[in-house]
Amino acid sequence: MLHLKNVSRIYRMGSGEIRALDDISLSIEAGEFIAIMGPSGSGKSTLMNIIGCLDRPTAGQYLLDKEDVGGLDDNSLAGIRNMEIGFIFQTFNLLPRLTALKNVEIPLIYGGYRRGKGRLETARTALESVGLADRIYHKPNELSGGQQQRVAIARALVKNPSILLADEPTGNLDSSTGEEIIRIFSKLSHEGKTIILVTHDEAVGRYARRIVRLKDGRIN
Amino acid sequence: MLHLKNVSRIYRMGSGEIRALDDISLSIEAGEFIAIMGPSGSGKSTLMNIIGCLDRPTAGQYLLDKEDVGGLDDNSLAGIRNMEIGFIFQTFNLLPRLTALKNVEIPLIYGGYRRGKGRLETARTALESVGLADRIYHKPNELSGGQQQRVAIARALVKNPSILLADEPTGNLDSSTGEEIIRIFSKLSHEGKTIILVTHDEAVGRYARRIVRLKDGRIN
Ligand SMILES: Nc1ncnc2c1ncn2[C@@H]1O[C@H](COP(=O)(O)OP(=O)(O)OP(=O)(O)O)[C@@H](O)[C@H]1O
Ligand SMILES: Nc1ncnc2c1ncn2[C@@H]1O[C@H](COP(=O)(O)OP(=O)(O)OP(=O)(O)O)[C@@H](O)[C@H]1O
Ligand SMILES: [Mg+2]
Ligand SMILES: [Mg+2]
Repeated sequence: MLHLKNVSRIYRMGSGEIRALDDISLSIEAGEFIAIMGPSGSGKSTLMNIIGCLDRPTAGQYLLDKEDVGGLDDNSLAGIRNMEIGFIFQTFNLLPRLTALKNVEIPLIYGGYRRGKGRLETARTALESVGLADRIYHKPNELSGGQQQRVAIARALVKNPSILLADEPTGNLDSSTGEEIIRIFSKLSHEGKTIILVTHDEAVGRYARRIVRLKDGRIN
Repeated sequence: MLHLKNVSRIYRMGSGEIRALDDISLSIEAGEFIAIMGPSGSGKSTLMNIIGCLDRPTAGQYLLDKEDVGGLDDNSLAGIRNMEIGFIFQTFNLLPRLTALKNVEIPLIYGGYRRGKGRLETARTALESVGLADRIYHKPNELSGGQQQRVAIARALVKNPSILLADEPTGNLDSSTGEEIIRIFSKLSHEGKTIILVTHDEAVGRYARRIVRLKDGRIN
């Protein structure tokens, strides 16, 4: 359902260029649980941003459900992201002036869910599922690093997206809390969701059906 | 050299209170290499902020080299931090508009090191030691997550501080890059520096001479 063909992402800097991704070809079926691994700086987040329609390739083609994403304008890209894709960012990207509950409610608001008890309940349930029931009114700076990470996870899950992109979702979590998160992902995978997970943790990578390893912007 | 006696850190919120630290007593000798571990939300970063003079206890006493830190004003606290303590934050806290090189140079500038080749060389060497020689002119948003983490590490090391506080310094690093960082810490420890390291990674914790485990704001 998801095809990258000869995708490159190049940054021009001063006199040189950085090939963050270099001629990547990758196909992912609907419902797969795939882990992307590799050294720091090898291109994992760059690949996730392209898959998640947050960035465009410099060269090559990205087909999502047979649609050539490179040909879409920014509004259509935003539309795809809001409908289909839940994204957990490596650096969380929470809105600092909003509570955890409000941060998680934001995708529902943008998704046109009607204001009211139902919307709040959906957001609260997502936060409960990641163990934050007693932190829902805290702002990000009133939360620990791993709690912020879990708010970002709840926000990505709240609309039950068909594709979940998770960029190092357990990096700030102890092993037991991390396992709870990966169990949530496994359950979603069994329900048919597509899960693409970047991790540095081999133990986490093992939950995936397939591991794609990057090195210097290329698939190893 | 570092004594916490019955230290608590309490946040008042609405109708209740959160005991982020609850009656902690802990002594750390000069030159120790100690790991602080525990579940997400158990109080590790709060403890680090108090040890690093970035926060004050709500109750109890913190003696640093026999000096009662609680009695000092903000300027004196800032003075201690700049002179003695290198701090690697869980969320990096880099200055977004400055290059990696400039970010690492900042403590030298504040420390009164004279402008010139020597100061730049010191900053560059710190970045080389964490494998970022070819990224020194990148700004934080032009760096991967693990590269940002390593800039934060270089910045903490650049003045060769006698106390290094590292809050989850390998959370965004693959195991091989993470080991390089921990080797740097071990080397500093052998040179007599005091290293206090928060980690979720048992493998990293094993490098320390002693592990202190927190749970719900208390030492286990
Ligand atoms: N400003 C604040 N107001 C209210 N509660 C806070 C505040 N800052 C932290 N807390 C709470 O204090 C507790 C301890 O936070 P701390 O950041 O020390 O945890 P931690 O052990 O570092 O967790 P992690 O492993 O997730 O980084 C958490 O439950 C957190 O929600
Ligand atoms: N805006 C940019 N300009 C220039 N170079 C960039 C930019 N963004 C990223 N890079 C470079 O692209 C490379 C890949 O970055 P990416 O964030 O994809 O790595 P990563 O595999 O996610 O690393 P980590 O495990 O450290 O998070 C890095 O070497 C980085 O320095
Ligand atoms: Mg990354
Ligand atoms: Mg923390």
